[in-house]
Amino acid sequence: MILAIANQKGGVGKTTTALNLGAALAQKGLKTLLVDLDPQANCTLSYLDMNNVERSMYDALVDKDVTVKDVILRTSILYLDIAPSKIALAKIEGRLIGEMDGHFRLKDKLGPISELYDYIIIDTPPTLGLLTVNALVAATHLLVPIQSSYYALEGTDDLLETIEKVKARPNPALNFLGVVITLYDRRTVLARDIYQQIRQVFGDKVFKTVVNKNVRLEESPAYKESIFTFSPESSGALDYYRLSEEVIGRV
Amino acid sequence: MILAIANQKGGVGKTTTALNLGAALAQKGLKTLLVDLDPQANCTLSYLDMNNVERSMYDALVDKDVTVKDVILRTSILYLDIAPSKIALAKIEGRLIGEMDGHFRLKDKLGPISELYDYIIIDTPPTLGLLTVNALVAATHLLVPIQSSYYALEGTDDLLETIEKVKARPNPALNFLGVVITLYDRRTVLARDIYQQIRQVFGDKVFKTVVNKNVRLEESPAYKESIFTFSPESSGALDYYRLSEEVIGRV
Ligand SMILES: Nc1ncnc2c1ncn2[C@@H]1O[C@H](COP(=O)(O)OP(=O)(O)OP(=O)(O)O)[C@@H](O)[C@H]1O
Ligand SMILES: Nc1ncnc2c1ncn2[C@@H]1O[C@H](COP(=O)(O)OP(=O)(O)OP(=O)(O)O)[C@@H](O)[C@H]1O
Ligand SMILES: [Mg+2]
Ligand SMILES: [Mg+2]
Repeated sequence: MILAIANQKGGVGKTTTALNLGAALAQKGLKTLLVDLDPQANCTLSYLDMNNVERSMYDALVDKDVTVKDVILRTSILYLDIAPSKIALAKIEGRLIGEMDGHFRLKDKLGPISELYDYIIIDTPPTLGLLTVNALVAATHLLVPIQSSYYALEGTDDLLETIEKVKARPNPALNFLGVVITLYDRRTVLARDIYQQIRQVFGDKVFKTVVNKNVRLEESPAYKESIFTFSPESSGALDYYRLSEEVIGRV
Repeated sequence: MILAIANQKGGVGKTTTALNLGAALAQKGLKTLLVDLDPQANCTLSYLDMNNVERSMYDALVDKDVTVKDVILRTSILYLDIAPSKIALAKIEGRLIGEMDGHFRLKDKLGPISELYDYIIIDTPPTLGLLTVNALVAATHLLVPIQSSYYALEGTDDLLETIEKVKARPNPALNFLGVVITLYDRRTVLARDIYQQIRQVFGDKVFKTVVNKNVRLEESPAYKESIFTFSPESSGALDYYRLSEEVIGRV
């Protein structure tokens, strides 16, 4: 399956979810590829040394002679590979915007390698532009992290509208897998109210697993490790393990 | 002074800083106006009941017969007013993009009321588009919140580039007041490393005051209160009080 992780709001846990959900699946022996579609390359720099990244998804998307397989690198985690980003990706709108197949470029390029992996997870930038649309058009499934905060539901209308446009024509088969609530603070009453608000809007689409605030999740990228090796006993590890079980269950 | 709070990354504490810095200044008896330039209206909904908001900054910016004074509302905090946002602001690029004075619209509209306030604080959306550029062109001073995280400095180049373009022609007088580090987690070694990295890039521009992670800052908007009435003994209140002293000192 090809799972896009999207939400145009910044800092809601897209990258943290891509990194650790990817690691959880790889740990189960499922061959997993992380595709970093964010020019900020947070996913990439969380597992790789950027000095070792030569060609990136930018080259794979704009150069017809470069395949995604050409840019894929191993991570230090068995069964987890990554198709890295580089800041050049920021220029891609200018390169693809006129083209008829601009929204299908990622889908076309992922075609040849989709059989090589059990799971392909796409991390997206905090925008609803060409890169995110490419992810939504290429994906079989979509996961939306929503931050547990007073402003949680601001902007979800725009995201849902984009999803509808993608389902209307370029990718009718897109399966909205669900919403995972992130950065949840169990100590507050506010968190419970927000949870209820999100449930009211998204009903059963809300995953049972909630990712609690856990500073270990923030620290592990600095060591280029997943939460599972960095702090296996933490709530972060438990939450992302549970999320991986729930994702597999829903697919 | 007109202080723009900007950083195109999402969730770094722009709104939290606008709300509480504004409240800190108002508490000192300084007449303060919050201008909410974010279509998501997080600043507005943190102090007002959205049902009471009729006209907004959208109307003030597109309608030549509507002044900013026409849309200003009191908050429950003495000396703190707000020029609210509404989702209509999201359409403003389409309305102003062709126009010669599109980047100067806020500056022109703030002109008549700038003498009515000691401080005007502009909250901006997480983009480098027309709204944020309007804020940078209208402002006398700029404050950049940077989240203490492993990815803290990703994207700062783009912001600095935009600031340079604004200083090159439309607003040469823009004073880059400084960088305030937000969402700082004292318990981690990582936070200290990130602090050093940010200091290396921004030197003395980094405020001495660091805003620590404090769940009270996240909760107070739900009660439409500033941190100073909601939780006056909290680290959030202390940090934003100190920041207000430092801002006044630098101006
Ligand atoms: N559950 C959590 N507990 C603690 N920190 C977290 C948690 N989830 C994410 N973070 C931290 O919050 C910040 C934002 O998370 P992340 O980068 O995953 O969000 P994002 O949606 O990918 O952001 P962007 O839109 O900028 O790409 C990061 O510093 C990350 O380490
Ligand atoms: N020091 C802090 N401690 C705890 N929570 C905080 C702190 N600062 C901000 N937050 C919370 O983090 C989230 C993001 O903060 P905020 O909305 O101020 O950022 P922003 O830069 O305005 O985001 P956006 O770009 O989406 O407008 C909010 O839920 C806010 O309450
Ligand atoms: Mg990210
Ligand atoms: Mg904001």
